[in-house]
Amino acid sequence: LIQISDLHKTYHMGDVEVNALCGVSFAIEAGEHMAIMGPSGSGKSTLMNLLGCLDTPTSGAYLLDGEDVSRLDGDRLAAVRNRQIGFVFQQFNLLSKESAVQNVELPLIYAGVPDRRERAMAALERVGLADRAHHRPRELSGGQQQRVAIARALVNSPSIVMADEPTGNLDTKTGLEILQVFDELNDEGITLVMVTHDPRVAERCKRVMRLVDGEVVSDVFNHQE
Amino acid sequence: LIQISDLHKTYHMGDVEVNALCGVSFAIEAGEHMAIMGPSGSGKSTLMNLLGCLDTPTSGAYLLDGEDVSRLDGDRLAAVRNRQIGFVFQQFNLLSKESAVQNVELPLIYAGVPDRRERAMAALERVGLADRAHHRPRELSGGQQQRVAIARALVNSPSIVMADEPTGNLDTKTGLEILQVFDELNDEGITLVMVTHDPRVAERCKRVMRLVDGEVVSDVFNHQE
Ligand SMILES: Nc1ncnc2c1ncn2[C@@H]1O[C@H](COP(=O)(O)OP(=O)(O)OP(=O)(O)O)[C@@H](O)[C@H]1O
Ligand SMILES: Nc1ncnc2c1ncn2[C@@H]1O[C@H](COP(=O)(O)OP(=O)(O)OP(=O)(O)O)[C@@H](O)[C@H]1O
Ligand SMILES: [Mg+2]
Ligand SMILES: [Mg+2]
Repeated sequence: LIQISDLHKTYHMGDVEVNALCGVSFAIEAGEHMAIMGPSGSGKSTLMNLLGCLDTPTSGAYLLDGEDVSRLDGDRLAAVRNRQIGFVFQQFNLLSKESAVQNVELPLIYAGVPDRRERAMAALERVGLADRAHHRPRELSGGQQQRVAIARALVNSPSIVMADEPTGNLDTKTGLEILQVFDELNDEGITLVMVTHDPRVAERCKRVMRLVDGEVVSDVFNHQE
Repeated sequence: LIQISDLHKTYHMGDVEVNALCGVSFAIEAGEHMAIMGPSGSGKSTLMNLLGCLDTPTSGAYLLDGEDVSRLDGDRLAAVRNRQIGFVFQQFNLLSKESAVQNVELPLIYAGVPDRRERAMAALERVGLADRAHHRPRELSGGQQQRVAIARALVNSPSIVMADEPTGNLDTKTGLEILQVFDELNDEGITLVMVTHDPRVAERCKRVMRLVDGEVVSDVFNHQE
């Protein structure tokens, strides 16, 4: 489903170059449940932004479902992204002027799907926030905003969900409820890629890849069951 | 140092009322090291915003160093806050157009302190980010932004540091390095109040208070040493 080959990402700030990814290669099969871990600043969000088709690499190839997406322009990239991928941002990226349910409806508007209000409310219900549907982001707690961002990523039943630190702002009990939702999605066949710092999240994933300074240092398949 | 009595905070959204804090009372002595825990949405950030003099309660009293700050207006509140409190926000609240070191210099500008650049660079050094001083927030990873927010809270040597989830975006090793910095501050006599979801953070605090639905359900002093 996903094939990454020798991916590089270099950020340019004036005359300074930051090599955030230095030649990353791996493949992900449909239906996998994978965690990406590593120190702060090691390149996890940079990799997720490339995997989620939110950015293009400096060099290297990315085949998504057999299609080379590494050289697509903005519009084509957005079309691929909206069709197949649900993305949960590390900083949530909710629209501050819209309510929670309006934020969750957004992918359905892009996709031209009917019954948007019912589907968005069902997604909010699933993350435990039906009673906060009409709050705007600044009228929600940090963990509630994070759960709205998760509901928005799920609402259009994508084939792949990519979540960048989805439990960072959640207490243990709420975090476990959200991980339960992710497990159910994976049981339904949805491919899950999750960046996490939390060992309790990683232990539920069947595969854990570690990044250090923009390189893959380990990639372990967990054959416990 | 801090005395809170029957604090209430109600948010009004149109005709909906959200009772975020429902009568919270406790005291904190100078030099304490306290964690505040509780489920997502239980009122922790609301309480921290009141303790940090960023907001005023709907009712109840808050004595800070013997002075009643619960009824101060915006300017007086800001003056108290800048003089005594270093605050680390859950969402960092960095200025997006300024570099990391410029963000850390901000409290020193308010306080009229000289040698701002050297002091700000020393604070960034202490959180391990001297090599990212000229990056703006969007040129930093999530955990790096969090550490800039921590450096900004420390730079003016406040007598109290309040941190809302300071390790949520940090990997275990970087998180421990930051907790080490907090422990050193506490050894120097600085009062620490920290909201956290991470049990590993709470176990280093000598006192753990738990909130559920806007009320204090437990307040345990840890007399292990
Ligand atoms: N400006 C606001 N208007 C209306 N409701 C609000 C506002 N800010 C917070 N709330 C509500 O008040 C409750 C407490 O919010 P608060 O941010 O204090 O929670 P929290 O304990 O910090 O949660 P988290 O761990 O998720 O950050 C939440 O249910 C939230 O929806
Ligand atoms: N737009 C940018 N311009 C310059 N440097 C950047 C930019 N975005 C990220 N970086 C740098 O690239 C490196 C990798 O950043 P990235 O956000 O991928 O890290 P991360 O592994 O997600 O970290 P965290 O766990 O703290 O979120 C960091 O050192 C960061 O400072
Ligand atoms: Mg990141
Ligand atoms: Mg909070």
